Amino acid sequence: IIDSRDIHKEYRMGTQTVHALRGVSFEIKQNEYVAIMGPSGSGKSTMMNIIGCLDTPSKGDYILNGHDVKKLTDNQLAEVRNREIGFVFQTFNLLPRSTALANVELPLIYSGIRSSERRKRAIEVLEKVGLADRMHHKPNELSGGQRQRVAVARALINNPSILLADEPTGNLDSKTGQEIMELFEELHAAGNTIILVTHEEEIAAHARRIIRLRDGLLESDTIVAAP
Amino acid sequence: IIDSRDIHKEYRMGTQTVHALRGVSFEIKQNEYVAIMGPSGSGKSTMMNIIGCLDTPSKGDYILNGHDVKKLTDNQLAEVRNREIGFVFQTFNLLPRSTALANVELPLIYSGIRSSERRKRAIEVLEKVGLADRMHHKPNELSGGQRQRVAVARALINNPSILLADEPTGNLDSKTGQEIMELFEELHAAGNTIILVTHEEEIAAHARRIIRLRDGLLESDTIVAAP
Ligand SMILES: Nc1ncnc2c1ncn2[C@@H]1O[C@H](COP(=O)(O)OP(=O)(O)OP(=O)(O)O)[C@@H](O)[C@H]1O
Ligand SMILES: Nc1ncnc2c1ncn2[C@@H]1O[C@H](COP(=O)(O)OP(=O)(O)OP(=O)(O)O)[C@@H](O)[C@H]1O
Ligand SMILES: [Mg+2]
Ligand SMILES: [Mg+2]
Repeated sequence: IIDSRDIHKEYRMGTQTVHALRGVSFEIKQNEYVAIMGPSGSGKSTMMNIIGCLDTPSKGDYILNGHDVKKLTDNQLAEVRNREIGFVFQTFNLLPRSTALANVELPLIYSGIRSSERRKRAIEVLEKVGLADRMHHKPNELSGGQRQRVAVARALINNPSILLADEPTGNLDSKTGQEIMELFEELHAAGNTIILVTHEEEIAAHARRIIRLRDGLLESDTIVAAP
Repeated sequence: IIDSRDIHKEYRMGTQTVHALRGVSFEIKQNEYVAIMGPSGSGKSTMMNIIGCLDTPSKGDYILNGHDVKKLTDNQLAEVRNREIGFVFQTFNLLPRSTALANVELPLIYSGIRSSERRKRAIEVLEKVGLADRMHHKPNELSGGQRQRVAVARALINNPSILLADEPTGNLDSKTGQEIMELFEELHAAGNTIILVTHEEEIAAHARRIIRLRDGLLESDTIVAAP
């Protein structure tokens, strides 16, 4: 369902060009569980933004569910993003003036779900990430790991068919991190696809396949035996 | 040099009160290397903000270098912070419109160092964290781990006598994380004090003492044998 063909991404900075991705190709099928790893600055978040249709490649093709994203209109791209993809950003990207509850409800507003149903589902998923007692806190009234969990709850509320999680446990102690991984496992067991960026080996161990990037290139792509 | 006596911190939220710290006491002497650990939301960052004089306790006393911080004026507090303390924030807190170089130079502006000397020292410390080739990038032109390393460089540039690092390696792969820990070890070997919040056991293993918080209370305070 995800077919990345010779993806390049460049950033022009004055006279310099940063080659964040230098030709990366891989396919990910429905219901795979893939970890993307690699050193800091190797291009993981850049790749995730392209997979999640939040950015376009400088060169190369990205085919999502059979559609070449270059040929989709902005409306169609937004539709795919809101219906199919759940995104946990490395920087959380929460609305600073909204409560945890309002932040988690946001994807359902795009799906046209009515407000009592939205609130009910947002409370459920906040309970799942252990933040029922922090529902009315704004992001700056939460700890770092609590903000991260609100970002995870927001990504899960729409039961996405593709979950893109960029370092979802970086700010969590191991017990809380494992609880988040159990939620991902539930989504995976229901037939959905999980793509996870992490630098923690024990988090990557949940995946069945590890793609390693280095300096904007694919260094290795390994199927891992089930534990 | 750090004497925290029955520190409480409360946040009033409408009718609710959040007890982030419920009476925490410990002493840290010159040149100790302490890790503060505990579950997400247990009060680690709140404690670090009080130790770093960025916040005041609701109750209890905080004595820094023999001074009760309650009795210091705002100017005196700012003086202590700028001269003695290096802070790596969990949220990095970089100036979004300034380059990596300008962000790292910032503490030296407060110290009245002239600009050619500031630039030279900022380049040196950016080289130490492996970002010499990203000096002119703004924070949104850097990867998550690169932003974290700029925050580390900014905290080290003033050779602080107390380094407060809140989850300094959360976004770094293990090799880059180890490089940062080597820089901390250098600062420690030069006689300075290191206080580090982390949830990663292999990072905490660099410390000689581990303070564990849970639900705003001190759960344990253990001296660790040297490896
Ligand atoms: N401004 C605030 N208003 C209300 N509650 C707050 C505020 N800041 C923090 N809290 C609450 O205080 C508690 C402690 O927060 P703190 O940031 O110290 O936790 P932490 O141990 O650093 O967690 P993490 O490991 O997730 O970063 C949390 O439950 C949080 O929700
Ligand atoms: N807007 C931008 N302008 C210029 N360079 C950029 C920009 N965004 C990213 N880069 C550069 O592209 C490279 C890849 O960045 P990316 O965020 O994908 O790395 P990453 O693998 O996610 O790293 P980390 O593990 O530190 O989060 C980095 O060297 C970074 O400096
Ligand atoms: Mg990244
Ligand atoms: Mg914290």
